[in-house]
Amino acid sequence: IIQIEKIAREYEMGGSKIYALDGVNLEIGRGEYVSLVGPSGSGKTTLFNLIGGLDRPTQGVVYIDGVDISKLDAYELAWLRCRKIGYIFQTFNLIPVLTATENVALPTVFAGVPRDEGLKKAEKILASVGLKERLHHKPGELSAGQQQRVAIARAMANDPAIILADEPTGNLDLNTGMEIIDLLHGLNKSRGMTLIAATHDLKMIKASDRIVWMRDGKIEKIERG
Amino acid sequence: IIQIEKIAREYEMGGSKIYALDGVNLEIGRGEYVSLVGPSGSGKTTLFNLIGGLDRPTQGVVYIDGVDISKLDAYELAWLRCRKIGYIFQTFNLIPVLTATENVALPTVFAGVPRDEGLKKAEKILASVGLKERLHHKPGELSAGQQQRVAIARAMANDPAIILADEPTGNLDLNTGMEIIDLLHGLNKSRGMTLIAATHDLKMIKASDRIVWMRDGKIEKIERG
Ligand SMILES: Nc1ncnc2c1ncn2[C@@H]1O[C@H](COP(=O)(O)OP(=O)(O)OP(=O)(O)O)[C@@H](O)[C@H]1O
Ligand SMILES: Nc1ncnc2c1ncn2[C@@H]1O[C@H](COP(=O)(O)OP(=O)(O)OP(=O)(O)O)[C@@H](O)[C@H]1O
Ligand SMILES: [Mg+2]
Ligand SMILES: [Mg+2]
Repeated sequence: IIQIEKIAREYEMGGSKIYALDGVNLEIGRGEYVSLVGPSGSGKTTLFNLIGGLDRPTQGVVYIDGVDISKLDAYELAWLRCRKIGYIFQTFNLIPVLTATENVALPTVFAGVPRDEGLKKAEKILASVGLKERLHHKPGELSAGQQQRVAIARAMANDPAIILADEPTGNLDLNTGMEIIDLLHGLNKSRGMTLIAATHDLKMIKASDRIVWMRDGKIEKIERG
Repeated sequence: IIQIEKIAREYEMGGSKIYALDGVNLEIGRGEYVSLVGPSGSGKTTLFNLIGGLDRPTQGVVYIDGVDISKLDAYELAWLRCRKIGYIFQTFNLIPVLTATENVALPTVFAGVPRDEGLKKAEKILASVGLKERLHHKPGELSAGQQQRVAIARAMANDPAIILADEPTGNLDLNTGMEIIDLLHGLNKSRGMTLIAATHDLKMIKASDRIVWMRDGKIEKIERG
């Protein structure tokens, strides 16, 4: 479902070049659960931003379902980012003035789902991540791990074919982290949702089908999970 | 050095009360390394904000060096927050328009250290957290784990007597996390700096002198490390 060919992402900083990604080739099959593991700064978030169409590579091509995503028009790109892909940001990126429920329901608004139906679905997903008692809290009225779970719930709102999860358990205790891993793994197994997770969490790595090890913007090795 | 007596922190949410902390008593000795462990939402960050004088309790008293911090005037409180305590925020709270070096040097400006000396010290601390190649990057030009390490470096800038570390390894891979734990533990052992760390990271918990287990705003039990 996803093919990455010779991807590079350079940054120019005051005369010197930084290669956040430097010649990455990767293929991910439909319904696979892949872990992306590597040191801080090795290029995981950068790769996610390219797969999710939130950033453009300096070189190389990203194909989703055989289509080069740099060739999509604004409408098709929006559809990709809103309907096909669910994105769990490493820094949550919740909207501060909206409640947890409104944050989770937002993607459904863009997908044309009626408001009440979207809010009801949002409440159901928030209950499934353990936040039934925090539906009307704004992000500033939530702990970091609770905000992270709202971000996880939001990614599931449109039943996407692919979820890009960037460090989804970083702020969670072991038990809550395990619940989230079971939830995401369950969607992968029951609905055939493709799950790509950047993580340092051994529990998540163990549950995956394949592990892609990254270092300094390159893929070091790929293992069976 | 820190005494917490019958602390509570309530929030009023549309008619119902939420107890982020509900009757917490705790004493932490000078030079101790204490881990604060508990599920997401159990009150760790709230307790840090009260100890660090960034928030006021609804009930109870926080004493630092025998002084009730709610009785401090604005000048004494600023001295406490800037010189005595180093704060590693769970969400980093770096200043986006400043470089990594300027962010780390900022507390030294408030402490009256000459500018060049502060910047030089900041570069030294940034090198000690593995960011020698990222001194002039702004937060937006850094990975999340790199931003977290800038936040850790900033907390060390004024050689504080106490460091409050809120999930300092959440975004770091195992090796980088280990380096940070060794660094903080080293300051604790060599300089007698008091270290209080909220964490879900087993490596950090194991290195500590005592473990305070929290749940639903209360202390559940306290163990020797
Ligand atoms: N401004 C607020 N209004 C209402 N409730 C709040 C507010 N801030 C925090 N809370 C609630 O207080 C509880 C404690 O929050 P706190 O941030 O201290 O938890 P935590 O232990 O740090 O969690 P985490 O491990 O997820 O960071 C949470 O349930 C949270 O929803
Ligand atoms: N805008 C930018 N300008 C310059 N360098 C950048 C920029 N954004 C990212 N980088 C660099 O690119 C590298 C890869 O960053 P990326 O965020 O992808 O790492 P990561 O693997 O997600 O790390 P972490 O585990 O800490 O989240 C880092 O070394 C970072 O400093
Ligand atoms: Mg990242
Ligand atoms: Mg917290």
